[in-house]
Amino acid sequence: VLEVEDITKTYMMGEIPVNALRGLSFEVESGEYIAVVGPSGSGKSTLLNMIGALDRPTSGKLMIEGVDVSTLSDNQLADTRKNVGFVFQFFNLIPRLDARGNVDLPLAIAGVPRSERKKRTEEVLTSVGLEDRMHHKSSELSGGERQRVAVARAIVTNPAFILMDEPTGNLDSKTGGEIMDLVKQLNEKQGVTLIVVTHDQYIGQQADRTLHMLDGVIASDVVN
Amino acid sequence: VLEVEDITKTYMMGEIPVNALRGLSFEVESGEYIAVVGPSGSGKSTLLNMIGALDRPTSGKLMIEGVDVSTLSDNQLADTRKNVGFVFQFFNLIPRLDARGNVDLPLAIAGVPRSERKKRTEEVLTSVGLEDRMHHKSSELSGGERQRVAVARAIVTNPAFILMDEPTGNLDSKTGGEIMDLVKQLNEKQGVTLIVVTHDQYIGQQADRTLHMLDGVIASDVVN
Ligand SMILES: Nc1ncnc2c1ncn2[C@@H]1O[C@H](COP(=O)(O)OP(=O)(O)OP(=O)(O)O)[C@@H](O)[C@H]1O
Ligand SMILES: Nc1ncnc2c1ncn2[C@@H]1O[C@H](COP(=O)(O)OP(=O)(O)OP(=O)(O)O)[C@@H](O)[C@H]1O
Ligand SMILES: [Mg+2]
Ligand SMILES: [Mg+2]
Repeated sequence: VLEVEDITKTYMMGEIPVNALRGLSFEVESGEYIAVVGPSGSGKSTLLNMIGALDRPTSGKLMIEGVDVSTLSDNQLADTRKNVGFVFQFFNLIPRLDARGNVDLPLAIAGVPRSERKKRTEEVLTSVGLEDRMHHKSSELSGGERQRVAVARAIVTNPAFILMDEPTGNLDSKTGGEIMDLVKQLNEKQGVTLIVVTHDQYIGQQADRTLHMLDGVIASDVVN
Repeated sequence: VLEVEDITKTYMMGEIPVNALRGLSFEVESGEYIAVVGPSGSGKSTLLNMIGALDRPTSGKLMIEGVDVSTLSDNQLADTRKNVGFVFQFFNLIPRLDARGNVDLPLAIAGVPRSERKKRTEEVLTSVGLEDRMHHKSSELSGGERQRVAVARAIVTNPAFILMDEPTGNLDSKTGGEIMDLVKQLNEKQGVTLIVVTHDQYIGQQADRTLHMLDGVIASDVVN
């Protein structure tokens, strides 16, 4: 489902290059559950943004379902993103919508009928423990509650491919464990392909395989 | 240095009350290092905002250095905040300033001369591992790098009292351990009073005492 060939990413700060990714190659099969770990600043979010078609590599090839993303136009790239659930490191919730509105939005964009959307949104928000916080806006939610809205939003459309950037950083170990058990079920029962960036050992153990990043390269790629 | 007597905090969502703090009482001596732990949504950030004079309790007494904060005007409250270092759960960095500008700001407000500010800012950013990221703005930093800028900004003025809301959520365990060892040194060597909200077991072990919060109350207050 994913083939990464020698990709690099260089950010330009004026004249100074920052080499966030220095040549990465790996493949992901459909239904795999991969953890991506590594020190702060090692390039994990940059890599996930490439895979999620949110940004383009500076060089190298990235094939999603056999299509080379560097050949796609911006519109086609946006289309590719619709089939991928994405949890951002800082959630990127829409401030003027409440929890329910944020989770409802991807269903509305996909053209799901209103009554079905209401049922599905409440089901997913309940599955992440937020049944009593549906009408709270981001500013009326705790850090970990916002994070869980972001997880609910990523899974509500039943995507076949889900990317998560540190989904439990603001959660206590019990709540974080419950969220990741839910996500593990999606992988085991529905064959959802998962790539999760994490600093959490518990997630590392749940994954099939772990990519260790260090300074913009993959230091090791090990089956758990 | 801190006396909390039966404080409550109720947020109003239209007509519906949300009781985030339901009656908390405890005292903190100068030089203590306290960890505050508890499930997502249990009221930790709300409590820290009260102690940091960023918000007022709905009822109850909160005395900082013997002064009851509920008797203070907004200006006096702002003055109180100047002596307290605060790390926000989502950092609250100023987007148009780079890492150095964000750490320099509290020194500039305190009237420290420019040459001394430059030296001190570089020293503190180096102590959190960001010597090569001083000229990056927030949008040009990784999640954990932003978090470390927020920690550097809270300690740069050498405050006697530091409050941290989940300072390591976006850091790998090695980097997080280095940051908290640095903070522990401030407590042991300089007698800085520390209250740290955390989901990280390592911090829990470093503290002298742990307040366990549950549903807006203190479930237990134990010496480690
Ligand atoms: N827009 C940008 N301009 C310049 N440098 C950037 C930019 N975005 C990221 N970087 C740098 O690229 C490096 C990799 O960033 P990235 O966000 O991928 O790290 P990360 O592994 O996700 O770290 P963390 O665990 O702290 O979130 C960092 O050192 C960061 O400073
Ligand atoms: N402005 C607000 N309006 C209404 N409810 C709020 C508001 N701010 C917080 N809350 C609610 O108060 C409760 C406590 O929030 P708080 O941010 O203190 O939790 P927390 O313990 O810090 O959680 P986390 O570990 O997830 O950051 C939460 O359930 C939250 O939904
Ligand atoms: Mg990151
Ligand atoms: Mg909080």
